[in-house]
Amino acid sequence: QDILHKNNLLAAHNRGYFEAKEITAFNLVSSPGSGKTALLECTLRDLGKELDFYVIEGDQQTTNDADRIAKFNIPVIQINTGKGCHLDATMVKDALAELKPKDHSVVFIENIGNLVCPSMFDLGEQKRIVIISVTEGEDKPLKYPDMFAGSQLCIINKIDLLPYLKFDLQKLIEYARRINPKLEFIELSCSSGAGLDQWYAWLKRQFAFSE
Amino acid sequence: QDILHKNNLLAAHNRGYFEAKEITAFNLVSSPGSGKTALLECTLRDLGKELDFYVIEGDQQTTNDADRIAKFNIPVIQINTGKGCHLDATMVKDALAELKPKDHSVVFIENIGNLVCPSMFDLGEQKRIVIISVTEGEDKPLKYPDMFAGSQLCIINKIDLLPYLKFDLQKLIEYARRINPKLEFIELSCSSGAGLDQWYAWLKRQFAFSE
Ligand SMILES: Nc1nc2c(ncn2[C@@H]2O[C@H](COP(=O)(O)OP(=O)(O)OP(=O)(O)O)[C@@H](O)[C@H]2O)c(=O)[nH]1
Ligand SMILES: Nc1nc2c(ncn2[C@@H]2O[C@H](COP(=O)(O)OP(=O)(O)OP(=O)(O)O)[C@@H](O)[C@H]2O)c(=O)[nH]1
Ligand SMILES: [Mg+2]
Ligand SMILES: [Mg+2]
Ligand SMILES: [Zn+2]
Ligand SMILES: [Zn+2]
Repeated sequence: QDILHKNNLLAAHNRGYFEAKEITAFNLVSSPGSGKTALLECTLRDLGKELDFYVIEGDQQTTNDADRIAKFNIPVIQINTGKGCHLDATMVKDALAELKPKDHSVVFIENIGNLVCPSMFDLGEQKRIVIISVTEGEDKPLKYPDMFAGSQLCIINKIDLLPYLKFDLQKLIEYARRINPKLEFIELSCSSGAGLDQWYAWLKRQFAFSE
Repeated sequence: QDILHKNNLLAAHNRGYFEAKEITAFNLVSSPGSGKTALLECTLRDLGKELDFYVIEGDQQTTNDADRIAKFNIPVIQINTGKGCHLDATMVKDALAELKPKDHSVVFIENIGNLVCPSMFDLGEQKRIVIISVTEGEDKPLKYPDMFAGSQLCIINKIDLLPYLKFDLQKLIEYARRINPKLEFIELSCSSGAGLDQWYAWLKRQFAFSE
């Protein structure tokens, strides 16, 4: 409880920092391999020229995800948590001090692949985006409710695989809405490109600054 | 550290309990939706008549998985951890006291869908089985090394989807072996049935009792 309280104070600090610099910050959460990094790769490829992006990557080990982001010549920091199962506000605060993001930029934080623990740690983000892959099954929102309750957007990824799966997309949305009636949804495929335009439109609507 | 130490003592207790009753116990771990419950469903359907099975189910919320298991008329207990991100040895000890498994039976423990935290909590199992889906990407063993280091069998699931994915199966195995050279591998599909015979053969080789 003390840990959570301490984290909330630092998250408030980060939130103030973002507001002062009119930075739009997002916390990307999902199970391992649902497509967080792939979504960032598409976004940086397609919008990288028109906006200032910064990325904070979180993983237990390796710099694999930061390496993939770095290919787009975007400032990126990799945090390795070792045994840690979630990013916390202190790690993000330290990463920002190193990145020194410009005013009016967009900061993406890719959390550890974990549908459980990151839900308890506010990082100071403007919005939390939960990504679920159509391969994971419909009942995940019910089984991992805190993550869906604490997010504002749910991206349903890998829709290119729908023809080969017994997956009920409407049921997934129904379950997620049961947990969080205000949750917004975007269905897309990072690999085929389907739905990416909806994601970019949503992204631009969130900006803390006028473009 | 104190929590881990306390857990290890109770895990030893569970291990002694299993040995006394010649029970073979498995801890099934994976990301959310990789197919832990699906694997149990196939196993109970195909081997349910010839062996005594018991299942301990772990989820943050819902009895969905225990309900799926119960359809096979197998004694099953659902543990709901609420905010908790892993099963621990105490929860398993309490579940066993309720299940009262027979001598020479097989106990499956399905852990919370989480590639991080369950790796730190010995439950007293004979073997830990990590399931990874071909949809998750090849680098998961490197990014979540503790889970692969602490497992003895790696089941690669959903191979029916391989034709539709850019997935390098050999690379996945290479990465996992880098983390754990002794790791055994079985490739299968719970939905198509491919590879299940290898899983059943491996299972029978593990028995703490002669069949
Ligand atoms: N078929 C299909 N595969 C996808 C799609 N998006 C991502 N993938 C694949 O899914 C795997 C995991 O993608 P990542 O981007 O690494 O996922 P992640 O959420 O960043 O994973 P972690 O950071 O390790 O938790 C890779 O093999 C991707 O190629 C998609 O839209 N369709
Ligand atoms: N295509 C395909 N889908 C599968 C396979 N095995 C399981 N699935 C699907 O994957 C989804 C998740 O399966 P589950 O058995 O619920 O996975 P789980 O690991 O028990 O999930 P949690 O307990 O919630 O972490 C479901 O929609 C299954 O139908 C497979 O071999 N191939
Ligand atoms: Mg990633
Ligand atoms: Mg399950
Ligand atoms: Zn945690
Ligand atoms: Zn944990």
